[in-house]
Amino acid sequence: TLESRALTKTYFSTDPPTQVLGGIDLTVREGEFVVIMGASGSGKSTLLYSISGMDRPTSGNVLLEGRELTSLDDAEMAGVRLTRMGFVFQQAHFLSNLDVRDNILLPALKAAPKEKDAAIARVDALMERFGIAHVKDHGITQVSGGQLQRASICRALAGEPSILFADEPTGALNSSMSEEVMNALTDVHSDGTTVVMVTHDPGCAVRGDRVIYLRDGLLVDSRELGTW
Amino acid sequence: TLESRALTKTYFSTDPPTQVLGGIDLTVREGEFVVIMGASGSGKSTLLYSISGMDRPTSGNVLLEGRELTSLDDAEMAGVRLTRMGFVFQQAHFLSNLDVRDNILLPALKAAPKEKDAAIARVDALMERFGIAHVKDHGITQVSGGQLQRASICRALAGEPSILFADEPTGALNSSMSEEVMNALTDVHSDGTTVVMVTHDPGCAVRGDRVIYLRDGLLVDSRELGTW
Ligand SMILES: Nc1ncnc2c1ncn2[C@@H]1O[C@H](COP(=O)(O)OP(=O)(O)OP(=O)(O)O)[C@@H](O)[C@H]1O
Ligand SMILES: Nc1ncnc2c1ncn2[C@@H]1O[C@H](COP(=O)(O)OP(=O)(O)OP(=O)(O)O)[C@@H](O)[C@H]1O
Ligand SMILES: [Mg+2]
Ligand SMILES: [Mg+2]
Repeated sequence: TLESRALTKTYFSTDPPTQVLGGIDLTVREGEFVVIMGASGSGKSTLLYSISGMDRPTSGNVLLEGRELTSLDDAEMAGVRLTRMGFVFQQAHFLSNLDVRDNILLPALKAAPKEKDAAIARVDALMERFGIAHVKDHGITQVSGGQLQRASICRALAGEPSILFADEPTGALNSSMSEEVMNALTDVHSDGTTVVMVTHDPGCAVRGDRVIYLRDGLLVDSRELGTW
Repeated sequence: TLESRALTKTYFSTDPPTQVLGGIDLTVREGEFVVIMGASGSGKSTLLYSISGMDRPTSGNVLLEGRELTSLDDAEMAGVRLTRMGFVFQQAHFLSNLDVRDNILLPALKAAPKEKDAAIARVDALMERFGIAHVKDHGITQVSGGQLQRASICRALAGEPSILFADEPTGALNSSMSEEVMNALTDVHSDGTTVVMVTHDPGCAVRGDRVIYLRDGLLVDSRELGTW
């Protein structure tokens, strides 16, 4: 279970400071597929960063299985993220000196250095599934926008995380490739992975167990989606 | 009129080289709104870069109003782009040391240094229209994904280009903000601007005069959209 209590986030880098998140109480049950929606600028990415330990909240608590993430130091937090979490960023962050395949492999190898062959096999299978195997040797700056986004998804799934955070994973993709991505998220979810996904696409949102809505940095609604 | 004849593009940076565009013959009439669609990796961004002078074709010609763009040197080509073209990139490229407003202003000021006040007024009006005026003083790295995309659109429109190239301008935006962007493109088009837009969203494509389809680097179809 991933939980936030009275979570706030203010950026002090601007003048005046930018208050982005008011007090957010959120509980993500183990194995749940939660979708976050809301207008551009409402705080969705900021919320994702705050509950995944990518960024420190300004106040409030974040707990993972009862353990206070907010009290870990940077190294401990990085360890939790590496071994337990996968992250698909809204704007892909990669290492520009590495090719596509090594970029995807890197976190999976770091998380499980003794299981190198298994990680390589998983990455190759993921690249096949998402149709980017033919560009695996390209530099990461030598691929199309949609190929980059698919590489981002492969990297997040490669380490078999127990929690997957996905920030607009289908933005650069047409409907058939979006479908493929959503099928992969649905598959890992059926295997027990917790998924927290930001999307503005209702067609993707409908794959979740529950949709929560952000407006001006506050949770304003939460709706269970029935299973068919 | 913007025209390509037997345009090809091969990237020699990979081994083996990547042939992306086969021979492309394309005519974009002055004032036309052409939409380019096709699968991820089919060559849409590459085509846009090749016909806008952002990148040099491997072979073939590109002509703007009968003038050979492909024979201009880099400085002349940069001059044409600055004064005649606006470009919305698929992944926003900005100057990270400048704030949002200055990033948007910069090309408009460079294109028309004697008309500073007019450019500033246009930029401020554009930021208001797209709801990013409240973040104009943020660093360009201190905004949300959708705000960044809207800044990209403002920058492309700020210089009142005669040709606007837009590569997936609505990818990071929900339906209401996408609508706002498409309205702005439709408006400049009614004012006589030529628009060449890549999209994978049929809802956006339908705003064009004509849709052309790329598959594996070749133009495979072209359809006129009737006006209602
Ligand atoms: N600098 C480069 N070097 C080598 N290959 C490249 C380079 N840039 C792009 N490519 C390859 O060229 C092909 C077409 O890329 P392009 O970016 O034009 O596709 P696209 O149609 O815009 O796709 P998307 O919808 O994903 O944005 C892809 O297979 C890509 O991997
Ligand atoms: N580093 C920062 N410094 C100051 N303000 C920031 C910073 N990062 C984001 N913001 C602001 O915080 C607000 C929320 O940003 P966030 O990225 O969380 O929005 P979002 O809901 O993900 O939007 P989008 O749908 O456009 O991606 C925005 O108004 C943005 O300008
Ligand atoms: Mg965001
Ligand atoms: Mg592209």
